[in-house]
Order: sequence, then structure tokens, then C-alpha cells
Amino acid sequence: LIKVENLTKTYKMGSTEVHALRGVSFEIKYNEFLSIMGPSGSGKSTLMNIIGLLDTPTSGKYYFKGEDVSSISEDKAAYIRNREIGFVFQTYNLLPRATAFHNAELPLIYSGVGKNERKKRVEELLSAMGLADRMYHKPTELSGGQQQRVAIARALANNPSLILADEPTGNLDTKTGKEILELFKKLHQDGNTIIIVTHDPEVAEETDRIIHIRDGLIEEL
Amino acid sequence: LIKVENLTKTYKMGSTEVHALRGVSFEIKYNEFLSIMGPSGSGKSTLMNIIGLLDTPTSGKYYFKGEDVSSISEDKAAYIRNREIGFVFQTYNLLPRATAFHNAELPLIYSGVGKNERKKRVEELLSAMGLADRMYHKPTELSGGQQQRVAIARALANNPSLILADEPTGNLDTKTGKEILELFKKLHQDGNTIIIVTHDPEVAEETDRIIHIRDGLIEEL
Ligand SMILES: Nc1ncnc2c1ncn2[C@@H]1O[C@H](COP(=O)(O)OP(=O)(O)OP(=O)(O)O)[C@@H](O)[C@H]1O
Ligand SMILES: Nc1ncnc2c1ncn2[C@@H]1O[C@H](COP(=O)(O)OP(=O)(O)OP(=O)(O)O)[C@@H](O)[C@H]1O
Ligand SMILES: [Mg+2]
Ligand SMILES: [Mg+2]
Repeated sequence: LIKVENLTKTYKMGSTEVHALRGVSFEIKYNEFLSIMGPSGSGKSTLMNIIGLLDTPTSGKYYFKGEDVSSISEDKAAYIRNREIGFVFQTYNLLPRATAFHNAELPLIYSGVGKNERKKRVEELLSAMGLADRMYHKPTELSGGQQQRVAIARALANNPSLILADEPTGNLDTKTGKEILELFKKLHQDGNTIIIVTHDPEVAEETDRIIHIRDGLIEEL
Repeated sequence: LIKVENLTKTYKMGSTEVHALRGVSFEIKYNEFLSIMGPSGSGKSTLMNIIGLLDTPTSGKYYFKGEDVSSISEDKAAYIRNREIGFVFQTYNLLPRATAFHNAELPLIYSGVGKNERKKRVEELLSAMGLADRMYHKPTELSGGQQQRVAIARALANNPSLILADEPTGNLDTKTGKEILELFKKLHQDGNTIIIVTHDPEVAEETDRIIHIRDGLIEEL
């Protein structure tokens, strides 16, 4: 499903350069369930953004389903993201003036799903997240963990086959975090591919494989 | 230092009401080191915002250093917050167009500290956070955990005697999270009062007392 070769990402800031990724290579097969761990600032979100077609590498190649997507157009990236990839952002990125319902609904609107079907799907997702009684709250009217769960619901809206979750349980209590993990395990059993960035070893233990990153490189452990 | 009696907080939304806090009472002595735990949405941040004078209760009393502050003016609240309270927000609340340096510097500007002294203090704080080489990055140029550490640095800038940290290690790897906890323990030994909201039992274990909250009420365990 995913093949990356020597990915680098360098940010230029005036006269200095930040090498967020320094040559990362790996393959991810269909229906894998893996986690990415590493110190704060080591390049995990940068890598996830490239895999999720939200960003392009400075150099190196990224093959998605066999196709070289290392420098595709924004339109094509947006299309693939909407149909095939569900992304849970580390900082949620919810629309602040839209309700939880509308935030979760957005990917369905973009993919042309009709109003009745959308309502059914969003109610199902937000209830699964324990947010049935918070559907019409805006993000500022939700707790941190509730916002995180809206971001998860939105990522799952279009039934994506590749789910990328950047620290999806960081603001959840142990019990709610376990429920989210159980949901991911079920989605994995349904045939989807799941990549979770996590700082929590208990979450990583539940995945089949852990990729460790340090200073922009994969660490062989 | 802190005494709350029957605090309630109710949000009115159209015809419904959300009872975020339903009558919370406790005392916190000077130099205590305690944590607050509870499910997502149980009222922890709401309680922290009232303790931190960022919000007022719907009913009930809050005595800070013996003075009734349940409905003080915004100006007086801002003054006490700036001088005495350091608040680490669950969602960081950094100024997006200011550097890490300037974000951490803000409380010192408000309290009238001179430019040279501010530079010295901010460099010391950000270095202690492991961010010496990220001082002039803006929040969008920082990883999630780096943003969290800027928020911590800013909270500590004015040497507050009451430190309120709302899930300060949620986006940090285990090692960095332990370093932050060690810093809080040292600040506690220096005589400060520290309240940490956390979902991490390993963090809570390091504190002297845990207050459990569920559905807006304190749970006796
Ligand atoms: N402005 C608001 N309007 C309506 N409801 C609100 C508002 N702010 C918070 N709430 C609700 O109040 C409850 C308590 O929120 P709070 O942020 O205190 O929870 P929390 O314990 O900090 O949760 P978490 O662990 O997820 O951060 C939640 O159910 C939330 O939906
Ligand atoms: N736009 C940018 N400009 C400059 N440097 C950046 C930019 N974005 C990220 N960085 C730097 O790149 C490095 C990797 O960032 P990244 O967000 O991938 O880390 P991370 O592993 O996700 O960390 P965390 O666990 O704290 O979320 C960090 O050191 C960060 O400061
Ligand atoms: Mg990150
Ligand atoms: Mg909270």
C-alpha cells in the first residue's frame, strides 16, 4: 500500500535549516496495524503529513498503491485524501465556528453523500464516540478529549481504507482511550490499514509492529 | 491557599443546560502537590479555569488566600493571574504569529520586567524545556510536544506560587514527560503549590493527593 524511499523534509528558516526527516525508508502492506513512536520533535507528524498527502517531501519517493505521489497536484492529493485516507490531527484542526456534527460531516459533503445518509452516518459515528449528547456543541463548548473524539469521528466519516491517527488518545482518560483503541482494532479486522503515532507504550503494544523514529531517522531497535 | 464551597458551573445552550460542575467543595493548602483525574468531559478543565481565575462559577464560593474571589472584576483577576498563577492550558493557547520566545515572554512584559532580565529568564526557561534551538520558531513551526513545552515555559515565566497544569504531558514522549514531572517536583520542593490535571496514572502517582472527578462531582474513592 505504502512505500517510501529515502524521504527527507527540510525546513529553511532564514539562514538555518531544520532537517525534520533525514532519509526514511519503509514499506507498509495492506491491512497492517502499526504504530510510530519517538521523542517529541523527532519527525513523526512530519512523516504522517507526507504519508497522508498533506505535505510533500523535500526529496525521496513516496509510492501510494504503486503510484508515485511524491509530487502530485494539490487537487489530486485532495481527492485521494477525501476518498481513501482518514487523518486524525494531533491538534484536531476542527472548524471553530461549526458544530461537532458539521465538523464530522465535512468529508461526506466533499464526497457528495446526500443529506439523509450524512445525518445517519454522523449520528452513528458521534454516538460511537460517546458524543450523542454533544452533537451540536461547537469546539469551544467541548472538553479537550471530546474535541479529540470529534476529530476521530471526522477521520472515519468516509470509511477510509487507510487511517492515520496522530496521537489520538493523548487527551483521553484510560477507559475512553481503550475504547478508541478497541474501535481501531475492529477497523483493522474489517480489512483497513491503520497507522497510529503514539507516546503511550500500552497503545503501541496493541499494534502488530512499531516503527521507532529519532532525529528524523528510523531507529533500528 | 484555596477553598471552594459548592461550586457549580452551568452552561445554557438554547433550551438545554449542561451542568459541568454540580457542587464541588475542597481545600488546598499552601505547598500541596496534587493531581485531578477523571473521565473525559467530567469537569476538570472547567474546575481548573475557575481556580485559575479564568472563569467564574455559576454559584458557590471560591476563596483565594482567604479572600472571596467568586465574582471579582476582570482587571483584578488578570492582576492576580499574572502575578501569582501559572496556567498551562490543555490546548496551549499560544499566539500563532509570535515566536516561542515571545510567547514565553508575555507574562514578564505584563508584569513590567525589563528587556534584559526578560531575555535571561526566557532563555533559561526554554533551555530547561529542551527548546534552546527552537526559540524563534512560531507555533506552526513546532511539533505538538514542543508547543506544549512553550506553554509550560510561559506558565512558569513569572515564578508563580500556584501552578495549574491541565494535562501538561499529553503530547510528550515518556522520557520528556518524566523530565517535566521532575521539574514540577522541584518547583514543589521550592515551596510552590502545584495542581496537575492528568489522565496518566503514572503522573498522578507522583503527586501527594488525587482528587477524582466524575460528572461534575468529586468522587469519594
Ligand atoms: N461553553 C460550553 N458550553 C456548553 N458545554 C460546555 C462548555 N464548555 C464545556 N462544556 C461541557 O462541560 C463538560 C465539562 O467540560 P471540561 O472541559 O471541564 O471536561 P474535562 O474533564 O476537562 O474533559 P477532558 O478530559 O476531555 O479534557 C463537558 O461535557 C463539555 O461538553
Ligand atoms: N514549519 C516548520 N519550520 C521549521 N521547523 C519545523 C516546522 N515544522 C516542524 N518543524 C520541526 O521539525 C521537527 C519535527 O517536527 P514533528 O512535528 O514531525 O515532530 P513530532 O515527532 O511529531 O513531535 P511531537 O511528538 O512533539 O508531536 C521538530 O523539531 C520541529 O521543530
Ligand atoms: Mg507530532
Ligand atoms: Mg479538559
